[in-house]
Amino acid sequence: MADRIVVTSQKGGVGKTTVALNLAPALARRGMRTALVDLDPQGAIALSLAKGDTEWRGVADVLVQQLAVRDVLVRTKEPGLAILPRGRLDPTDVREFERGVAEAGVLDRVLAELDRDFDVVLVDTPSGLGAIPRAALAACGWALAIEKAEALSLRSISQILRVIEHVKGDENPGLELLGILPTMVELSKEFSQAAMVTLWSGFAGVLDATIPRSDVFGRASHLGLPLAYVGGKVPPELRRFDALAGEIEGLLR
Amino acid sequence: MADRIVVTSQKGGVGKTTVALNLAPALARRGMRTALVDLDPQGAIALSLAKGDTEWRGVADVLVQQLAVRDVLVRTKEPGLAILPRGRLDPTDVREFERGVAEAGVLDRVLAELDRDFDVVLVDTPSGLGAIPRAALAACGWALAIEKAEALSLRSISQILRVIEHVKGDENPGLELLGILPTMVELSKEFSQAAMVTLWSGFAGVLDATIPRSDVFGRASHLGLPLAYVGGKVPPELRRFDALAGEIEGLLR
Ligand SMILES: Nc1ncnc2c1ncn2[C@@H]1O[C@H](COP(=O)(O)OP(=O)(O)OP(=O)(O)O)[C@@H](O)[C@H]1O
Ligand SMILES: Nc1ncnc2c1ncn2[C@@H]1O[C@H](COP(=O)(O)OP(=O)(O)OP(=O)(O)O)[C@@H](O)[C@H]1O
Ligand SMILES: [Mg+2]
Ligand SMILES: [Mg+2]
Repeated sequence: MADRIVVTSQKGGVGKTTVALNLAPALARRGMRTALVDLDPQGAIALSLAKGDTEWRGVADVLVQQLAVRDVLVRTKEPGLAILPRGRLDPTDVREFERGVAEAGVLDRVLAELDRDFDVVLVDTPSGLGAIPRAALAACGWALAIEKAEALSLRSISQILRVIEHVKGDENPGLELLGILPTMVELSKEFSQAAMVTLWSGFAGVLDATIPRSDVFGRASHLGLPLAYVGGKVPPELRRFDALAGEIEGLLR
Repeated sequence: MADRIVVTSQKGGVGKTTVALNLAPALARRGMRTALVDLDPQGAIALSLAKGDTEWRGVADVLVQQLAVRDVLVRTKEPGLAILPRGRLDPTDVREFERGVAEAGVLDRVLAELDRDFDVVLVDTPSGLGAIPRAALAACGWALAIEKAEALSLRSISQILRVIEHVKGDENPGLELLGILPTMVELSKEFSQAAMVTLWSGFAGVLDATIPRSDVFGRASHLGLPLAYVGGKVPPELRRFDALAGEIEGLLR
């Protein structure tokens, strides 16, 4: 069975999709066959790759038309990396999509179709602790909590950690916190330093890897590419995702 | 009846709470009796003010214990500004909170309790187009769409605009787009300039006011204060919220 990792945060805009999009190819580069799954109704994985909102079929099509996952899986330029996009979803139907993903057993069946061909399944989710994040935590073995290194994001971290413990005790005894990944870190700024000190001194599971704030992410999303494909000189931030992939591979064993 | 404004975005972390927290006192300073309501299950208004997660009663207590809104309304230092917080909510109960807020007629009854004493009700919401944002759009007359000035956020703007039109046509004919507010604008950076050009050339309703990216927001949230109370020299960003409040007052008339 593949290792299933939920990329999660209560707070919005902390870098979940950016981490998922750049960690997936880094895991594939280490030889782990990786599937990147988008459960966010906004379809941010496809949007990050500058695909049209209805260009790729995906999870929504599997749920609505009973398609097989392999019929909608998107192969990428990176050997060993495939994407299961959100798929075709009218934004007025988000509540139905939430109900579909959250229905008992559905997500487990969808992800199980990836078990044979992949070693790791990385699942991007919408922010918050609503129906979809809860369904993902119930169906996966690992939770990667993303925390922006600033005060407001840190104030809600105990909420997500409490829910992970609750789901582990109540629904999915196999769920473990893979780690807390600090993002948008600005060690030259006092408020960011203070946030890091709070993380390091107050919480277990803070990863060694951190992702710094950098304009390269805005440029990459403007170009619709993961960092590895932005071209030109390799951005130093790419090494951060390689280090993160290495740390995660060690934790999964 | 008070003007009810939903602060909304499909994308997470674009500045909804920061705008709500700083626009509310700016509207009050213009003499509009203003109530700031927090419908986000993470309770970000209270967290931004560095209140403990269970310190303030609020919407959750009104729903669960049938308390009156005036019993939990928090008066602030700013004359004419009151806060209706999220209230006491266990993070494992977010889905029940969503169902409670989204139940037909509930939100309208809660907000109606503010009509007598307030001119404007400003409603902060979680990101996305799920149960709570949809309930808020159905119960309010105005939608203020927050858009971070960068590519990824702009790619999902058509989703929120489509839903506003749908709700107006289907559930709440009184709903109007108050405007699109660009946030975290960095006019010295090419990707941000490109985003602004896309907004100005492609969408109706883009406000004149913009909110620049600035470290003062990280510092303010670290201190747990709206900008107006950070102390010392008045930050220039404060004028942006005064200008925004002026523009909105003109649009409401
Ligand atoms: N390390 C970083 N430095 C600078 N900008 C970043 C960084 N990581 C992400 N960003 C930018 O911040 C924004 C938010 O990132 P992203 O969309 O990945 O967050 P998210 O948690 O997935 O958001 P959502 O709540 O909408 O799902 C994007 O514009 C992205 O380009
Ligand atoms: N103009 C700005 N410049 C710099 N940082 C900002 C600005 N506006 C907001 N921020 C910071 O960005 C982060 C996200 O802002 P905020 O929490 O207001 O967004 P949101 O849309 O309410 O997020 P959520 O999706 O979690 O509800 C916060 O850390 C805030 O301090
Ligand atoms: Mg995302
Ligand atoms: Mg918010």
